[in-house]
Amino acid sequence: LHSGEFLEMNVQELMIPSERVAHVQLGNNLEHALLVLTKSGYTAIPVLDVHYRLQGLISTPIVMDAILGLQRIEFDQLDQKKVEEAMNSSIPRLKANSTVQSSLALLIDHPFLCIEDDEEVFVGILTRRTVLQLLNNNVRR
Amino acid sequence: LHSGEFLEMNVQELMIPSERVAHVQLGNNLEHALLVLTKSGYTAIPVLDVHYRLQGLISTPIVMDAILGLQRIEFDQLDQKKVEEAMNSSIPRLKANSTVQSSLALLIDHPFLCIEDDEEVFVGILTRRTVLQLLNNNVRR
Ligand SMILES: Nc1ncnc2c1ncn2[C@@H]1O[C@@H]2COP(=O)(O)O[C@H]3[C@@H](O)[C@H](n4cnc5c(N)ncnc54)O[C@@H]3COP(=O)(O)O[C@H]2[C@H]1O
Ligand SMILES: Nc1ncnc2c1ncn2[C@@H]1O[C@@H]2COP(=O)(O)O[C@H]3[C@@H](O)[C@H](n4cnc5c(N)ncnc54)O[C@@H]3COP(=O)(O)O[C@H]2[C@H]1O
Repeated sequence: LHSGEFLEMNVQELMIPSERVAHVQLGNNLEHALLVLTKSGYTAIPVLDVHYRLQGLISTPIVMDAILGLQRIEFDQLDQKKVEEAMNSSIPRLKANSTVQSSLALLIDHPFLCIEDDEEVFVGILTRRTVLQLLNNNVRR
Repeated sequence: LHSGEFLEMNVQELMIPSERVAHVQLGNNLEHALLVLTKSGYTAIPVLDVHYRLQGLISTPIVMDAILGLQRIEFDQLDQKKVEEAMNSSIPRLKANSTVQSSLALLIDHPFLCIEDDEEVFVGILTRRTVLQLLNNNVRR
C-alpha cells in the first residue's frame, strides 16, 4: 500500500468551496427548500443564517417526513412550514484545518461534512466522493 | 498502514442482503415509489422486476424532476407516471464474487452498488458506509 501522507492533508485543500454549495436560508419554507433540492439535484444541503453560519441540514427525506399525513403525503403543507421547523440541527462540523484522517470516521455516518473557519462561518463541504477518490488512488495492491 | 487484505474480501461478505433492501417493482407509480422512499428514509433504492432482477434505480431527485412543471412541482402527476418511465436504467452492477478493490472506483460515483448472482438475480447492495468503515479500520497512521 502507498504511504499514508494523504491522511495528513488539510480538508480545506479538498473541500467544495461555499460558493459552489447549494443551500437554503433560515426563514425559507419547505416548498422553496424542495425546489432548491430538486433543481440542484442533491438529496441534502446545508441550512445557513444571514451571516453564513451553519444552522443545520435539510434533505428530501426530512421534507417528505414533515408533511407525511396519516393517509398520504400532504403537499399543500409545504408552504406552511419553515426549514428551521424540520431541519436536522445537530450535525457535525469540521474546522478548516482538520485533516482527512479526522474526517474518515465521520464520513461513515455522513455523506458530506460541513467545514467552518474560526469565526464559525461556513466555508465549504467535504464529500464522501472526494475522500473515496483519494483512497482509491492511495490504497492499492 | 495496515495490509491490503481487506481489498481482497468478497463483496458478498459485506453486502446488505436483498431481504433488507427497500425497493420498488416495475409497474408501481411514482406516488407509491415516493411513499416507499419516504417511509424507508432512503434517497435512492433499486427497481426490480417480478423475478427479482435489477431494472434500475429510483430516487427522490428523479421523482421530483419527473413532475417538475414550468412554474411548480406538479404533485398531482405522481400517480400518473410509472417508475419505469422515470428510473435510471443504466446503473453498474457487481457480481457476487467481486472484490472490495473492484468496488472502490465505482463507489466514487455511486452511493451504493447493486450485487447480482450468476442468474442476474439481485442479491444485495454494497454501500459507501460499509466500505468507509472498512477503510477507516485499515488505513491509519
Ligand atoms: N450533479 C452531480 N454530478 C455528479 N455526481 C453527482 C451529482 N449529484 C449527485 N452526484 C453523485 O451522487 C452522490 C450522492 O449525492 P447526494 O445528493 O445524495 O448527496 C450529496 C449532497 O447531499 C451533498 N453535496 C455534494 N455536492 C454538493 C453541492 N455542490 N452543494 C450542496 N450539497 C452537495 O453531499 C452529498 C455527497 O456527495 P458526493 O459527491 O459524495 O456523492 C454524490 C455524487 O457521487
Ligand atoms: N436508516 C438509517 N440509519 C442509519 N444511517 C442512515 C439511514 N439512512 C441513511 N443513513 C445514512 O445516510 C447515508 C445516505 O443515505 P441515502 O439514503 O442518501 O443513500 C443510501 C440509499 O440510497 C442506499 N441504501 C442504504 N441502505 C439501504 C437499504 N437497506 N435499502 C435500500 N437502499 C439502501 O444506499 C445509499 C448509501 O447508504 P450508506 O449507508 O452508505 O449511507 C447512508 C447512511 O450513512
